[in-house]
Amino acid sequence: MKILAVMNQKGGVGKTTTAGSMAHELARIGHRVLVMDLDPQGHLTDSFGVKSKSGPGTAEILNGCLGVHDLASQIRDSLFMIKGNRGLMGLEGRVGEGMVSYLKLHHALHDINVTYDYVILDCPPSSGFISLNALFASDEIVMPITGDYLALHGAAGFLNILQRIRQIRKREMKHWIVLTRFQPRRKLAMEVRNKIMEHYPQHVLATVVRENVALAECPGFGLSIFEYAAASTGAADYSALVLDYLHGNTMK
Amino acid sequence: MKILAVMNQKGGVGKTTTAGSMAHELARIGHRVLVMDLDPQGHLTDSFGVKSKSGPGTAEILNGCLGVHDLASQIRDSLFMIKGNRGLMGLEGRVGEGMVSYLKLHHALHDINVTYDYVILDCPPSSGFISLNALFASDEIVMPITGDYLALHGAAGFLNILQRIRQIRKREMKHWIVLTRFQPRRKLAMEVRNKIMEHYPQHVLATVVRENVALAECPGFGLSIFEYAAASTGAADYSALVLDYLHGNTMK
Ligand SMILES: Nc1ncnc2c1ncn2[C@@H]1O[C@H](COP(=O)(O)OP(=O)(O)OP(=O)(O)O)[C@@H](O)[C@H]1O
Ligand SMILES: Nc1ncnc2c1ncn2[C@@H]1O[C@H](COP(=O)(O)OP(=O)(O)OP(=O)(O)O)[C@@H](O)[C@H]1O
Ligand SMILES: [Mg+2]
Ligand SMILES: [Mg+2]
Repeated sequence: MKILAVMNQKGGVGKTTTAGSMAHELARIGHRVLVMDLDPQGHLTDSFGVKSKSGPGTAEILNGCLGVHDLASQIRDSLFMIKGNRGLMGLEGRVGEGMVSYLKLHHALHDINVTYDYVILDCPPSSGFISLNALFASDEIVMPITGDYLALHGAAGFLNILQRIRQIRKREMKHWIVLTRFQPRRKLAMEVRNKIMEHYPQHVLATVVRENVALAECPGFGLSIFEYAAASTGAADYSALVLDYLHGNTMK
Repeated sequence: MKILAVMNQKGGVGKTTTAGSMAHELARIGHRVLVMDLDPQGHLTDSFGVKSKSGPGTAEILNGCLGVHDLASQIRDSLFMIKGNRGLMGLEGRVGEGMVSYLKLHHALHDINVTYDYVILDCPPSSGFISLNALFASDEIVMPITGDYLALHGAAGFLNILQRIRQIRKREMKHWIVLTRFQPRRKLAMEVRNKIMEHYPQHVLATVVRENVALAECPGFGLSIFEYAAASTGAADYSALVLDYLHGNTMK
């Protein structure tokens, strides 16, 4: 089983879109996938058409009340979800209780080893209790970045946090960078891409996800990009991205 | 003096771009403006070319150590800034200490009444200690929204939080909605705009800020849109937006 956290402190870079699309594509090609919505906004839950955010969800996992098996429900063939719920809002603030509180998710996921091939975590745009739990629970990090100056500028800061967590955990955690909402005709986007390739060549997945309005429309219908517009560039890019991820194809 | 918080829990909707552009435009037309970077990423600080995020900044205001007069420094004609600094990262988590801790910013801004015409707060994409301080300190809220389903979907949730704060504070707080990164040729964007006008007609400022790559480029040079590309649609839209704000011109 591999636990993958999709995270970046910068807001609006395509974390939810990437988590949902990768999770569904991995399930479509036959893997058994659990996706967890850790964002208090619950946008991944909305994106799959799961209507209600009341009742137990990932907040109960993070505060240790319930286990994964109690809450995972099937949303598509071979794809299961634990929804984001209102309780997450209050949790964001629980920093400062020390290391034990950052390991809640790690322990919850520890004993479900045999059930899923992949667990994918959609994270909020912050660096509090929820994101720290995701960092301590995951094997790998996928970091979406848009072709903007501010998104690039924030990347180094985030990767520093990741390095510190690696040292504390004394274990290697691969990280992958995905260029999202990419507009190849924009000079700025190409500049950001070149900078990222220069600094992190062995981490940037080869496929670039292009800007495609279908990716912004599909959450409104509660459908993944593969269900909403299977012939779109969004669907093509995310399925190619998953193959790159599985084979470790980077820009190097 | 008016205190304006630019906030939205949804990430990447143009909070920093709107806070910086409105602040500079208000200063350019003659008002005395203080802008405060409350985002742990410190992107507003970067956007104005203020290089260093070490040393005291807004974190010291929020934890009550220093006053506004100690930290405000002039960055442009009639525009002053208190920079975001690393200490903000640890503060995000301080929820749960009760009402007193949410009033820190309110008290810090209370006794500077005569110095500035406007104080503009750039907020992080979350709803923790920092955002609550901004909600309790401000007179008005500006909420940027992009023409996407997820950004629209999050709006109602955020406005509920705002309504609760109004009740606690027993005072009226105007809120303005600004459509940002708008692409008029996108059907989805027009649908979102129509929905917003239907639900909040008297709150949506008349000017829509169009997608304009110069707005994504200028932070890389530490320049505001007016300095970087005065003839761009970004500069035109933000200066029209400020006039709408000053005169209360909504889509109604
Ligand atoms: N490749 C793309 N093309 C067009 N629109 C996209 C693309 N990827 C994401 N979007 C849209 O951009 C917006 C931001 O994406 P998303 O919500 O996935 O980002 P996020 O990083 O999860 O945001 P947050 O920081 O708020 O959690 C959404 O409205 C989404 O539908
Ligand atoms: N009208 C616009 N046209 C083109 N690009 C824009 C526009 N407004 C903002 N941007 C770019 O979009 C990205 C997101 O904007 P910004 O960082 O201001 O959003 P934010 O809401 O402050 O994000 P966060 O939630 O991370 O704080 C930035 O790279 C910015 O330069
Ligand atoms: Mg998200
Ligand atoms: Mg910002």
